[in-house]
Amino acid sequence: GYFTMMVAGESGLGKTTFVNTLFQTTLKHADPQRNRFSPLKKTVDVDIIRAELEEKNFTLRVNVIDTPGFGDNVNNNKAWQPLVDFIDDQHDSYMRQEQQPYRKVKFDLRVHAVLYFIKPTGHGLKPIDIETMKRLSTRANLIPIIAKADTLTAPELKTFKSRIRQVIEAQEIRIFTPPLTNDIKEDSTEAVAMEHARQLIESMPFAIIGSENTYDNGQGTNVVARKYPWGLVEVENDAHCDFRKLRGLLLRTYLLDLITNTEQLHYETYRKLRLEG
Amino acid sequence: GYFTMMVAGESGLGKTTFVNTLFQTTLKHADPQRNRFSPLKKTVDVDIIRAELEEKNFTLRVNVIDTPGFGDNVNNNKAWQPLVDFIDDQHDSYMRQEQQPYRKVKFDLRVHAVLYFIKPTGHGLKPIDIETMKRLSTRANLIPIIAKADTLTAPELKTFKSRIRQVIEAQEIRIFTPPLTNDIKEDSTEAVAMEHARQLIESMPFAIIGSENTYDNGQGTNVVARKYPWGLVEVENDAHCDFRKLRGLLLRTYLLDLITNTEQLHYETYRKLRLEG
Ligand SMILES: Nc1nc2c(ncn2[C@@H]2O[C@H](COP(=O)(O)OP(=O)(O)O)[C@@H](O)[C@H]2O)c(=O)[nH]1
Ligand SMILES: Nc1nc2c(ncn2[C@@H]2O[C@H](COP(=O)(O)OP(=O)(O)O)[C@@H](O)[C@H]2O)c(=O)[nH]1
Repeated sequence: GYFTMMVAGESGLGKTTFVNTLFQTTLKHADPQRNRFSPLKKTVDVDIIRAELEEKNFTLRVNVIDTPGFGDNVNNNKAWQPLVDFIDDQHDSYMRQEQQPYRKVKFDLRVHAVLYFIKPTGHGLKPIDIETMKRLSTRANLIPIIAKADTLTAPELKTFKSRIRQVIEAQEIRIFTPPLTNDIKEDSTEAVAMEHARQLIESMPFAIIGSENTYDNGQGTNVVARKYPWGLVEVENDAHCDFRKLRGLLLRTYLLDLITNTEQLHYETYRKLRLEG
Repeated sequence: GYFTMMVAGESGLGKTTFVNTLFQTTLKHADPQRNRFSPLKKTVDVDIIRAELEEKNFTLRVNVIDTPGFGDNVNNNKAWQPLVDFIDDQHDSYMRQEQQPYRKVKFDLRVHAVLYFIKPTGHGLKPIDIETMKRLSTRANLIPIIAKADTLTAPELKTFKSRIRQVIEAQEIRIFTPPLTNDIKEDSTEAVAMEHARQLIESMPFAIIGSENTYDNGQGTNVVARKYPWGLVEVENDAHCDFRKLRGLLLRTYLLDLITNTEQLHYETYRKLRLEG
């Protein structure tokens, strides 16, 4: 099957670049297929990008749902509606296919993770962010992202992360957190996993920087980076941003948790709501 | 009298920091007075900051009108209304004071320059930017600013500036440009002034970076800068941004043009419209 992620947020926050960076740093052969299409009813304007990524020894098939135009209008009332409709539509489509004779599901675009890109203002969350994240969080695994994190100095980023966390907590927005208590045994591999999960949780929301370019880092190595007159911002440098943490979470360490959570928690919640009327 | 400028744009674009940077790099003694007040009717929520700046040998008294909350809502229909009302109110107040016996004007907060801060998305202008700039441009000297320009690499900035200029031209938004044809004589001082004006026009919209902090630039000099893990962004470095160009334009070279243009063009336009009904 495929791993399906949605990138959501205002235009100009580097969502497309992030997706390309993810593929570029992971894609080993095939060119990603980029298509704009609405597989079901045309209520939703989304771009769906399919790609095959090499993660260590296996091929990961990935769908990325891009959401152009979100939050760009003067009046953004219900700007979240197309995103929410898309997510619900996929659960709906899966449900219908399951209900067919022989229960043969041919088409599964259920969203396993929603990356919500937050403007790096340095202040706090805007009303549209809160409203949108609330509605996304009840339907899919929500992972808030600080976009264009190279806009923030280290102390600004620290403050901004803690402010966002405060609002998320106060507004009771559920975000995806690496499960800390799966089959904890008393051996060291589990302790390492726990420590890794704890570090990920401490870094949230992840500060993301993306780039489609590589440069010599001054020591003869080519690195994925943004080149400024005052310095080189390295995407895969943990001292510069959390790109590697997020990539690992999404495509490796918690890939199965994201899928299982979607099929078991979010899909079942949707099915119940639909069957109850 | 005072020089009055307004800073307009979404929150989190560094407007307050810019004002502090302007004062910090120019203020020689007194602490700026910061007050929130509505001198006339309470239709408008603005902050008015008064300061005395030392520009070479004279003291420049400056008012800065800050516009908190602009564009922050989910629905930003008519978000420009308070800004537009404020500007009109000042012309109105001046008109009424002029009409008093003895024509004694005690209070003049007419806005000599509006700095409109544009989000550095790298894409183009959003509808709210276009709508707001259109309405500001017919009432006051409009100077569009690219906010937080350290978000953009050199090639991105070049593209972004040219895209903004295209939209400004296509939408016929009048922006303040240094007059090129005042008393042109055939001597070299005028040629130098022409060249300076031409360079300013070529840099527009000005790419601005602000900071309330200073750091050692590695060569023993303290500079106003933003300190990132990957380098030091210097506010007063023309290779990093256009802060010095804008500061010179506003507080020195075109200060009188901005004031005269406001009193002669914008005020007279307002008076005519009011007297015609
Ligand atoms: N400062 C900064 N700019 C970025 C980053 N990622 C992308 N950009 C730039 O932001 C602009 C918009 O990026 P894009 O990916 O098209 O944003 P989208 O509209 O959200 O898909 C482009 O000029 C990118 O080069 C980043 O991490 N930091
Ligand atoms: N990247 C960047 N950040 C800035 C700049 N100027 C200010 N900031 C930061 O942006 C945040 C918001 O700045 P502020 O001046 O309060 O913005 P305002 O809401 O428009 O008044 C603060 O964390 C500032 O330190 C700048 O030029 N570049």
